[in-house]
Amino acid sequence: LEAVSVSGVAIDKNQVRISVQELPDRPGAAAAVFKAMAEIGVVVDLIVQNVGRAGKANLTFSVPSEDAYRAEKAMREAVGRTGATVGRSNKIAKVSVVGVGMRSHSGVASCFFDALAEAGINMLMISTSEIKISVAVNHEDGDEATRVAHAAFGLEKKTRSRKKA
Amino acid sequence: LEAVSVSGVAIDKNQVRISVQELPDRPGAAAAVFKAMAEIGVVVDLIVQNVGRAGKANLTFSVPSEDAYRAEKAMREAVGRTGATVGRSNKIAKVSVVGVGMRSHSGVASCFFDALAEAGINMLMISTSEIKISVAVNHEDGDEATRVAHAAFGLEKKTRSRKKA
Ligand SMILES: C[C@@H](O)[C@H](N)C(=O)O
Ligand SMILES: C[C@@H](O)[C@H](N)C(=O)O
Repeated sequence: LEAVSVSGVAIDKNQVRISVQELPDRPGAAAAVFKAMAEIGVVVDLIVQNVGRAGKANLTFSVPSEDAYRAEKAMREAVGRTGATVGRSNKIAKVSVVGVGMRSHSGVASCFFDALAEAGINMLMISTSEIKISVAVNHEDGDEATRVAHAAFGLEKKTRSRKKA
Repeated sequence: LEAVSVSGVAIDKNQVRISVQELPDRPGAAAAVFKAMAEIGVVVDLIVQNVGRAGKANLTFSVPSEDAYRAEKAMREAVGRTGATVGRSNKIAKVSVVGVGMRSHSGVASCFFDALAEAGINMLMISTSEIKISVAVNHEDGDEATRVAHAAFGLEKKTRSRKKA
């Protein structure tokens, strides 16, 4: 295994997740969702969609808590005619482990997810990029998730709390 | 809308996606998946999991094409007893638009997804980070998706093809 090279843990506790279920899995469906968000000027942070089944896919994204109400309302209008449903939005905490040269996510993921599992914290969503693994957990698990992530990677408190301006 | 600030488009055509369906949505389930990958030294690139339903969640990740067979085999062993199923792995192309200061994904997402929709390209998976929006498309759509993304953001050919060493 490559030496795990995580340099810090970041937490964002100001996000609400909005899930759109049973979106038609055809070109243009997701574009309509984000056009609606762009039109009302809502900043979208996390976007996660997994492979669909039987022609339908679920798409979840997160917005700042203060925009949740108007984002949910705009979503219901945007997808109304497609048959998709917009779930109730829920506050989440997004906890990310960051590290340059995380060439292989499997070692870091295994260590991070194990630490959350030991603490009994369930992951709601997972999303990765070259230098980061982000997970959404229930809002009330955010601080504990950050603490166990620090311990798992031997980091002293390097949390960057993202209070968006 | 903020000025859309995309600086480049990257494509990785050497990835295969492996989907684990009906994974128990409880702490430890995802950790077992990546422990299995870490133990056989397979480099995992994209990891996507959306919110589960009825206590089950679907988790998809991508590995280099040359590791697909042994990764799929290790996955079947790792999740066998949990009742989850491992789908057939499929070659994908991961196309990412990259730009610093993409404070709001909604404007970039709307533009990128619209361009794919116009070209009739279906998105299989979506994953984001602060500076990037990545989508998985069918392998044969990779080049066209890259071309339309360049055109949508007014970029000359800046593709960084990621032939992993
Ligand atoms: C579900 C959604 O992503 C659809 N596949 C699209 O391309 O818009
Ligand atoms: C589905 C999987 O992510 C599970 N929720 C876990 O925490 O491991």
